[in-house]
Amino acid sequence: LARIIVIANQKGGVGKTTTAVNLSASLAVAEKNTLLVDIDPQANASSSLSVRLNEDTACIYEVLTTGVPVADVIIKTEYNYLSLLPSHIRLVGAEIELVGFKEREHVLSSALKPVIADYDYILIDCPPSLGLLTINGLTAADSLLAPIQAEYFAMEGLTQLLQTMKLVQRRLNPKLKLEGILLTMYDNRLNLAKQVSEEIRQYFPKNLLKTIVRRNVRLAEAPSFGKPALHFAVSSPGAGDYLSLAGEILTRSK
Amino acid sequence: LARIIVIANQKGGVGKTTTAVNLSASLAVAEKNTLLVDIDPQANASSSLSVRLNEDTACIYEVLTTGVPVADVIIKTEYNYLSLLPSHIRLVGAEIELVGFKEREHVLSSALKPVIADYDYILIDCPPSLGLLTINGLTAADSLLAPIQAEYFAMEGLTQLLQTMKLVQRRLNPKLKLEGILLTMYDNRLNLAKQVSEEIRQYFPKNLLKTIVRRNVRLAEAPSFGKPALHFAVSSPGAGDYLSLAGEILTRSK
Ligand SMILES: Nc1ncnc2c1ncn2[C@@H]1O[C@H](COP(=O)(O)OP(=O)(O)OP(=O)(O)O)[C@@H](O)[C@H]1O
Ligand SMILES: Nc1ncnc2c1ncn2[C@@H]1O[C@H](COP(=O)(O)OP(=O)(O)OP(=O)(O)O)[C@@H](O)[C@H]1O
Ligand SMILES: [Mg+2]
Ligand SMILES: [Mg+2]
Repeated sequence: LARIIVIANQKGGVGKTTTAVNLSASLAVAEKNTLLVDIDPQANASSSLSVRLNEDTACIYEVLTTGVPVADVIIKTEYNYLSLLPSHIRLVGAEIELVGFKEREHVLSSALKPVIADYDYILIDCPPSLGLLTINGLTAADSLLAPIQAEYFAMEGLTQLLQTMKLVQRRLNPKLKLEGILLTMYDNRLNLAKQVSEEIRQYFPKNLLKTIVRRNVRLAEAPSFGKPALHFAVSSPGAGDYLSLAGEILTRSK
Repeated sequence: LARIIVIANQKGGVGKTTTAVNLSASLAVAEKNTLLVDIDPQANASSSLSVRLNEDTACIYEVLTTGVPVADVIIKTEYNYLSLLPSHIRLVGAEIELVGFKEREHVLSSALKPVIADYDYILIDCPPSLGLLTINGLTAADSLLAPIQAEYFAMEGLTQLLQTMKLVQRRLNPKLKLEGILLTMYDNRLNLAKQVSEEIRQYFPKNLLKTIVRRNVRLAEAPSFGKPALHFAVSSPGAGDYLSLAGEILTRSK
């Protein structure tokens, strides 16, 4: 049965999509059957894997709002063991539409049930907000992986994110736990980065993941070639850090 | 009468708050009476000016949902000519609450009317989404200033943002125009930055602002001291770039 990891943080630009895409690619090369679910209307995870849908092709929007089966929408990517449930900008309208649904927080979780047995890992990339799309991700997940930048606003957002996680645990998804906090875009030449990561280590000693993803321009370049860094610049520090992260996640899962 | 500039981009982490805070501080030192409006539930603009409200103090949430007058909520900051309409995390609930309002896109614009004559500039910091809060910002504004990072996902988001701007122009706010596209966190050592900015210059030749804000750690450090960069590291490149931006905006307004 798949382990479902939701990658969320309402703070924008902290590396959610970069983590979702590169961690799923790394799990796939470790021959774990992996599904990447893109529930961000920006559809950045989809375009990072060269998938750009037009208006007529079904995507996660139809899965959430009109009950199209997930299996009919999943795309097998060019990479072995890596599939994608793609997004499209029309998903922007879903949050307001979902408000009227009876089980509005459980729509994604119910939609994924029929395919959970087909995968080892399912990763969910969320938009930068704590609205219904992210809540659906948290409700469907076994654990939350929270990327943060070692910068000032990170700490403020983290407390709010963890409070939301606890709320979802209590009322919607008791199995949800914290997979860990991931430091991204880390530049060890900056005092700010050292100070903030020290503060996080103090407040959340057991939750900081060992792997730190360093700032590396290859990670920012890879999406313009529509590939994960592993298949664009395999020997880059960025690709290496995400391979280490996959190793850490795989070892924890045992 | 105040010129109202909305600072928006649904892409996360592109420097919206950093631009809103530092541009307003720069306009204030040029002795322009400036109001910074924070309509992001993350309240990063508020905390950047050392303002952290508790549950009992009225903020923009009450202005939008229960009609508390803006004048009763505005805080004069410690900096001459700079006032703040603060936010708080409880604003998260506003988007769903506003859905039921008759003039739901015009709530901010109506609320600001009584104070427009008191200021030269009103800047609005938006959350990373194109939901009702950002739409309210676009509907209230004379112009849109769109910060973007010179990275791959920037181009995808920009097209969507400009389409939303046109939609708002047609249906909600005919006076809205594009103030300009601002390159932020620019690192001229990276090819990626040069390539993306070249692409933007090609597609939007007349809309790229002359000022480019360079990546500068002082801009990321200043919020942890609760000050704009101008009052934290006045001789830093970051503070300088935002002063230049203010100069460019002031000259255009003539
Ligand atoms: N370790 C890294 N080194 C260098 N650049 C990075 C790194 N991680 C992410 N980036 C770049 O930083 C930007 C923000 O990352 P990304 O888009 O993954 O964040 P996000 O949290 O998904 O953003 P959003 O909140 O908009 O969904 C992107 O341009 C990305 O390419
Ligand atoms: N020119 C710059 N140089 C260095 N760091 C910067 C610069 N501009 C912004 N930052 C830092 O980058 C991060 C993102 O910037 P900021 O929070 O202003 O973006 P935002 O678009 O408001 O994010 P959100 O989408 O979450 O509202 C912050 O930690 C900020 O301090
Ligand atoms: Mg993303
Ligand atoms: Mg912001």
